[in-house]
Amino acid sequence: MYVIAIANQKGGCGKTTTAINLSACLAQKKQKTLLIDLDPQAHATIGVSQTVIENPVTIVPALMDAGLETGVILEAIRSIEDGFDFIPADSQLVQADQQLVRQPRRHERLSICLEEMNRQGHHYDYVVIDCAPSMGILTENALFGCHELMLPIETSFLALHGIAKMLEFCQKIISQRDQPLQIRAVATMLDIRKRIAKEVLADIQTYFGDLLYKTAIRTNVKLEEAVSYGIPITRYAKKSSGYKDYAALAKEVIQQNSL
Amino acid sequence: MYVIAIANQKGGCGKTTTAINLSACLAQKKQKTLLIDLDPQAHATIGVSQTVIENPVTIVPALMDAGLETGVILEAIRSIEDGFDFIPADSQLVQADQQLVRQPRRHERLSICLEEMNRQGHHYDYVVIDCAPSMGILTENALFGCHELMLPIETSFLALHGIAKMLEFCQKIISQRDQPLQIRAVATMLDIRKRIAKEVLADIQTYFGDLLYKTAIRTNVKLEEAVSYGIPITRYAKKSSGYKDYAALAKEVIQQNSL
Ligand SMILES: Nc1ncnc2c1ncn2[C@@H]1O[C@H](COP(=O)(O)OP(=O)(O)OP(=O)(O)O)[C@@H](O)[C@H]1O
Ligand SMILES: Nc1ncnc2c1ncn2[C@@H]1O[C@H](COP(=O)(O)OP(=O)(O)OP(=O)(O)O)[C@@H](O)[C@H]1O
Ligand SMILES: [Mg+2]
Ligand SMILES: [Mg+2]
Repeated sequence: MYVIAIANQKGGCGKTTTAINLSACLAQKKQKTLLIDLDPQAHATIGVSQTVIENPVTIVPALMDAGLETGVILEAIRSIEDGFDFIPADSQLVQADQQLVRQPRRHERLSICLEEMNRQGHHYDYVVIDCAPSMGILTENALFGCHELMLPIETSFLALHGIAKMLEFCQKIISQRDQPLQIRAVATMLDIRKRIAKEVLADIQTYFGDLLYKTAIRTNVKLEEAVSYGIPITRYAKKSSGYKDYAALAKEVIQQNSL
Repeated sequence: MYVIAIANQKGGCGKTTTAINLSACLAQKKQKTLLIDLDPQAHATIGVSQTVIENPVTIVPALMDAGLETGVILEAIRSIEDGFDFIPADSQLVQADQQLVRQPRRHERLSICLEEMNRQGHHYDYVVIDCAPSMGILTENALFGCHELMLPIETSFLALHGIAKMLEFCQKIISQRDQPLQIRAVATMLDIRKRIAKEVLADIQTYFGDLLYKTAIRTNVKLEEAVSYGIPITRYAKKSSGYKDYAALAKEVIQQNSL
């Protein structure tokens, strides 16, 4: 089980779009994949819920009960397609954030849930977590419980500006993990017609070096439309550049992990 | 002196681009305008500082000393062009945010500074405040001290999604003001080629009704380039749609205030 946290405190840099479509492409490549929505805004939930889910069981009960009750997390798992499951979020996640403040080992709850899930026989090749644009307790949970932090970096001026602050926040959690955290970055929203895009992409490449995925995700209106229909790009627009790019990213992720 | 706070906790929805270019267009229309950067990220500062400012005096000393020392705020005012001044930010603003927590009347500091500025003979027609994408103490200061909250709303799917939460945060401050707060919205990043844009714009119009400015800001790469050069659009690209749109917005703002 390889757990990827998609996080960046920068708003609107492509976290949700990446979480949904990377997961969908991994599943399409026969990797059993679980997408976890860890954002009270629940945008990933909207993006995969073609029909509205009434009162979903979210990850909240599992996070609050982590370590106490067995199998609570299983009640939250829903199927999107073959080999592609997800755990929804809703605004209740805000309460979890507030209540977890006083709990012991408050940033370990998610990893306890994931271990529990494994023990109960639910084995995934990949778990992909969509995080909120904030460095709160929920994001701490994702960073503590993952193998890799994938930072989506919007290919626009000042894209790298908040990164030092983000990495500083990660350091705090990294020091508490007993396994090192693999940090990687993926350039998103690349609009090659923009003259400024080339320079920004070069800056991102310089900053991250080998940690930057070779695949850059180009701007493609199909990606925004797909979310509005609640369907991953794999089903919404198979000929789009959005699909090609996320398929290429999934391929790179798989190759990295077979090294 | 008409004070406009440009705020929205949504990241990357056009706050800074609007703050800079609305200010520049107001100044161009002979309105003496002060732009205040209230974001520790200091993106507005970057966007108007053609040459890098070394160790600028920011609004921090004035906020910390508000009510104690006269005229401290004046040391922070710098000139961009004729009739267009600004007060820079830098990462030190984060300390202000933390230290202000324990101060009495912590959300009134900015309005005290602005009154002080008036008493010292610095009279502006407009003060425009660029806020960070967070609902912290600095943003509370902007909301307490302004006449109008201008919400930039990105014209994309889920644009209105966080708005209820933002308005809830405003309510808290509104209840402490003795003057009502004028809330308005402006549609930003409108890409008319996107089929989804029409529906989203209609949703925004329905939601805000008369509170929505008639002017919508279209996507225009010149706006991003201008920030990268540290020059307002009024000087960078006079023929661009970005310039036309912000000039039209400035005209609307002036008309609203002469009613
Ligand atoms: N490659 C792309 N091409 C076109 N539109 C995109 C692309 N990536 C993301 N978008 C659109 O940009 C907006 C922001 O993307 P997204 O929601 O994925 O960002 P986010 O980082 O999850 O935002 P938040 O910080 O609010 O969680 C959405 O409207 C989305 O549909
Ligand atoms: N109308 C537009 N056309 C093209 N690019 C735009 C437009 N408005 C903003 N941008 C670009 O989009 C990005 C985000 O805009 P901006 O910085 O103004 O948003 P913001 O709300 O201030 O972000 P933050 O939440 O980080 O403070 C910037 O790269 C900016 O240059
Ligand atoms: Mg998101
Ligand atoms: Mg900004």
